[in-house]
Amino acid sequence: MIRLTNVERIFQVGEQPVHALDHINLTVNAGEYLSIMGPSGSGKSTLLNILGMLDRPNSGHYRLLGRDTTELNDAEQAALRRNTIGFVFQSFHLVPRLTAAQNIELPLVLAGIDIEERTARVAAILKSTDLSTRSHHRPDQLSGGQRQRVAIARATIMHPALLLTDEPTGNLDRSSGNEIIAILEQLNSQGITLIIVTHDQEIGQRAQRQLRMVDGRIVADQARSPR
Amino acid sequence: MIRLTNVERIFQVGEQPVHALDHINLTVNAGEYLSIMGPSGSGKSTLLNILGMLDRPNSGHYRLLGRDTTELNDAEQAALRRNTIGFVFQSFHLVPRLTAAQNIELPLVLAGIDIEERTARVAAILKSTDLSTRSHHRPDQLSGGQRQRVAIARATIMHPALLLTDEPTGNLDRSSGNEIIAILEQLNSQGITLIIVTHDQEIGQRAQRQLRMVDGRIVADQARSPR
Ligand SMILES: Nc1ncnc2c1ncn2[C@@H]1O[C@H](COP(=O)(O)OP(=O)(O)OP(=O)(O)O)[C@@H](O)[C@H]1O
Ligand SMILES: Nc1ncnc2c1ncn2[C@@H]1O[C@H](COP(=O)(O)OP(=O)(O)OP(=O)(O)O)[C@@H](O)[C@H]1O
Ligand SMILES: [Mg+2]
Ligand SMILES: [Mg+2]
Repeated sequence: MIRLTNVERIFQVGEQPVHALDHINLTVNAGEYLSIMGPSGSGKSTLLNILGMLDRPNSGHYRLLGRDTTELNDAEQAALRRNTIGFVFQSFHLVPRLTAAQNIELPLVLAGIDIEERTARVAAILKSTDLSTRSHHRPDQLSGGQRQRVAIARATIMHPALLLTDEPTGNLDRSSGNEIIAILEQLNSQGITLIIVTHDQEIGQRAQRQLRMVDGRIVADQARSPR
Repeated sequence: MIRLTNVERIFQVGEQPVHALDHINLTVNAGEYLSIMGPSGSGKSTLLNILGMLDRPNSGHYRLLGRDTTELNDAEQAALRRNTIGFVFQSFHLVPRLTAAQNIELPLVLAGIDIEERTARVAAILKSTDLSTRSHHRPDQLSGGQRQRVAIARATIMHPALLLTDEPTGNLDRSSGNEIIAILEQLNSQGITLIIVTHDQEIGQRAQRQLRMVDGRIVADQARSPR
């Protein structure tokens, strides 16, 4: 499903190069459930952005579902991303002028799904993320945790083959956080490949496979301890 | 230092009123160290915004350092806020075009402090928040946790009498989070009144006094269990 080979990502700030990703090699099979943990600034979001085709490596290759993404043009990348990947951003990136329901509906609109089906699916996901009473609110009329749940609903409503989530419970209390993780794990049990970047040890340790990053490298890659 | 009397905050969305704060009564003495916890959407950020004079109650009163804030005009409120309060926002609100160092320096510039002293103080706080190598980066060139630390540095650099922090460790790993809390507790030991809104039980339970909110009300107000 995913194969990163010798991936490097270097940012230039003035004269200083920042090695955000340093020779990353990673294979992920379809249906796996991974967590990625590590200190602030270790490269977790950068890695997720490359996996989500929101950024390109400076060198190395990224094969997604067997295709070398570096050989696709922008339009092909956009199509692959839209059809395959759901992304929950660390800072949400909701559309400010749309309501919660409209933000969540957006991927369905882009996929050409008819209004009856869209309405039903949005209503169902508003219910499962406990947002039904906030569907008409715009992002600036929502709490931090409510915005986070809108971002999660939007990313999951199309049941994408690959779900990339960056700190999906960072603004949630333990109980709402567990509800969200339950939703994500349910999708994984249906075959969706799930990657969770998190600072929360309790959440990270639920994953079948747990990666640790430090200074742009993967320094550990372990199976979950037996329950 | 702080006295909230019968404070209500009602948002109107279409025809639906949202009772974000419901008859809040709260007294906080100078130098206290409080945590505020509670489910997503329970009113924590709204309460903090009122305390920070970023929002006004619909009814009730807020006395800060003996002055009724509802009787101050906008200019007086802005002056009181600038001189008294440091605020760490749940979504950071950094200035996009300024570097990390310039963002942190901003309160010192507004206070008319000379450039030599500003440079020294910014350098010291960059060191204590582990941001020295990122001082020239703009917010979009920083990781989520690095932005959070810039927001904390900016809020604390003036040693304000009242420090209001909304989820200050939400984007940080356990170890960076503990470093930040150590900085905040050190300021409190010097007399600064400290209020931390958090979803993290481990962090919330360090406070001398722990409030719990549900549906816009304070439902618990307890002293820390003996260590
Ligand atoms: N656009 C950019 N330009 C320059 N440097 C960048 C840029 N984006 C990220 N960086 C740097 O690359 C490093 C990795 O950033 P990244 O956002 O991947 O970290 P992270 O592991 O997600 O951290 P956090 O846990 O704080 O969210 C950081 O040190 C950051 O300062
Ligand atoms: N500008 C607004 N207009 C309408 N409703 C709002 C507005 N701001 C907040 N709300 C609503 O008021 C309630 C309290 O919001 P608040 O941001 O204080 O919650 P919170 O406790 O900080 O939540 P979280 O833990 O998710 O950050 C929420 O239900 C939210 O939807
Ligand atoms: Mg990150
Ligand atoms: Mg909040």
